[in-house]
Amino acid sequence: MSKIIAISNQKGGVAKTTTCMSLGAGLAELGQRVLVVDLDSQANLTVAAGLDDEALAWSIADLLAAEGDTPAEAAEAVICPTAMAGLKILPADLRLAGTERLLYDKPDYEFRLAEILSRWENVYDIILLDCPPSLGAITLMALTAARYVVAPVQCEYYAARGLNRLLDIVGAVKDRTNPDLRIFLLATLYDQRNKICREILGRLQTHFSDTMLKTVIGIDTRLRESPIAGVPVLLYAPSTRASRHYRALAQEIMVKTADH
Amino acid sequence: MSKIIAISNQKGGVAKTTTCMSLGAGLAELGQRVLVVDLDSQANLTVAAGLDDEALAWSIADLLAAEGDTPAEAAEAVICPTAMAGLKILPADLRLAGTERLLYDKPDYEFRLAEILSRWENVYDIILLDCPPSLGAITLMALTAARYVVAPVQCEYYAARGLNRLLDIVGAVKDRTNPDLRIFLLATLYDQRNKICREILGRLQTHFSDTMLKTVIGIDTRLRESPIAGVPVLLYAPSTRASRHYRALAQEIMVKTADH
Ligand SMILES: Nc1ncnc2c1ncn2[C@@H]1O[C@H](COP(=O)(O)OP(=O)(O)OP(=O)(O)O)[C@@H](O)[C@H]1O
Ligand SMILES: Nc1ncnc2c1ncn2[C@@H]1O[C@H](COP(=O)(O)OP(=O)(O)OP(=O)(O)O)[C@@H](O)[C@H]1O
Ligand SMILES: [Mg+2]
Ligand SMILES: [Mg+2]
Repeated sequence: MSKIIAISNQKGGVAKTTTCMSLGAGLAELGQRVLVVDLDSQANLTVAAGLDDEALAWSIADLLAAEGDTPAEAAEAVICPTAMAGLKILPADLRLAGTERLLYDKPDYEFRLAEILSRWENVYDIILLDCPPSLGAITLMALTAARYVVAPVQCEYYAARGLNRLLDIVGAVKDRTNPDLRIFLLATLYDQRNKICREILGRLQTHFSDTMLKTVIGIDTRLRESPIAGVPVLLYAPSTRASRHYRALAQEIMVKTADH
Repeated sequence: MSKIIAISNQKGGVAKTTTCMSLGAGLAELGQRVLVVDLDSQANLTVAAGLDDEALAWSIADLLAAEGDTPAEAAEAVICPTAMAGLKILPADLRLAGTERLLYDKPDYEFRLAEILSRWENVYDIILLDCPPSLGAITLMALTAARYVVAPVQCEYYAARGLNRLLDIVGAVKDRTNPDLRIFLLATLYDQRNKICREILGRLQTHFSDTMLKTVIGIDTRLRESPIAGVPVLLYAPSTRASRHYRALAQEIMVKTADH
């Protein structure tokens, strides 16, 4: 039974894609069989994995659009390897942009992704979902399919303020479609030289002490370089600060989700 | 006749809201009568203007939801002052999240915002539209209402790669609903000590030489502080680097849109 973890926050640019790829790589290094799924029509995760989002034979858009079961041909071909053994990707492309609008018209669309992913539940130990910066139909599907959600939070004013909104949505999903959903908060892009950053982290750790992860991901310019190379930062720069922090995160996630 | 400028980029966290507020303040300082409009259900612009998005009597969601003309009562009360004379705001709140889904069912929804804003076309010289990090119905409305679009671009890989997508959408809007639309690119969050930043800026200036604005907005931590105070950075820290850069941007925008 795969452990499904959604990486979600409606605030833009808080390191959702970076965390999905880096945490995925950290978990693969620990011997887990990992699938990362790109649910953003920007296809940043797909690009970060070294793929060309304009040249894919199949993508998540095909699976979501198909009526009923996923065609066997698509299911076999849609998953791509990455530069890291044990880490696979289910890519996205531009066609995903039109999917959200179609989903609204389907009854119980929230369960669609869970159905699609169930095909691989004995193939992968962990499935990570990279969500777009919004709380629309695609994110609701991800939160319905997931057992856990990791919300990257940049230590800045808008991101911290937007947390209550995200917590409300998670609460609504728990009430309506997924009672077991649990949320963790992850401080990202942390710059300890910045006074605001330090203050906001302190406040987050006090207010959200039971959901805040201990691992804090520091600023590291190697994370801007690794997507250009199309490989996870753990391979691109194995001993850089970000690689250490995301390895620590992988360990913490294994412990925190052990009750699965 | 108001000059309408949309601030849009589907990539998250590239300083759309920061640019909308700071450019608005810069244009107000030049004596323009300015209205900034919050079109993001995160309501970051509303918060940056010192308002409480959970305590608004009216918001943009009311205007968009109303059938036909805006009720006179709402139109009079929905626009709020900011800390800066000559700068007003049309705020957003959480209810905007449900609007996008309703819009899709209305024929010609793209023109709805232009109709609403026409009520104030002799009141304001410039109207700036802060868009959410997506290319859905709300952004399409903004691009249809606008005469110009300023796209903030962070000098990082995903943002630069996503530009072609944004340019395609602007092209599609020009073909379908708004032939006069013109786009400008603005480099934001620029860190000249970072090698990737310098490389990507150089490439943007070469590839997009006719649309790239000369003004580059440098990194400045005062921009993280001013939203907490609820005032534009030009008031919060008048001589800081960001204030100088956004004043220069206001001058450049006045020149570049003089043909209006
Ligand atoms: N710890 C870090 N240090 C330095 N740069 C980082 C770090 N984490 C992420 N970044 C950079 O910040 C930018 C935003 O990150 P990313 O694209 O992962 O955010 P996102 O939340 O997925 O954005 P979106 O809302 O558009 O999906 C990227 O350029 C990324 O390389
Ligand atoms: N020049 C700058 N220097 C330092 N920080 C900045 C600068 N511009 C913006 N920021 C900070 O970066 C963060 C993201 O900016 P902002 O929220 O304006 O982006 P956005 O594109 O509107 O995000 P979203 O996609 O969520 O709407 C904010 O914390 C803001 O204060
Ligand atoms: Mg992303
Ligand atoms: Mg914004």
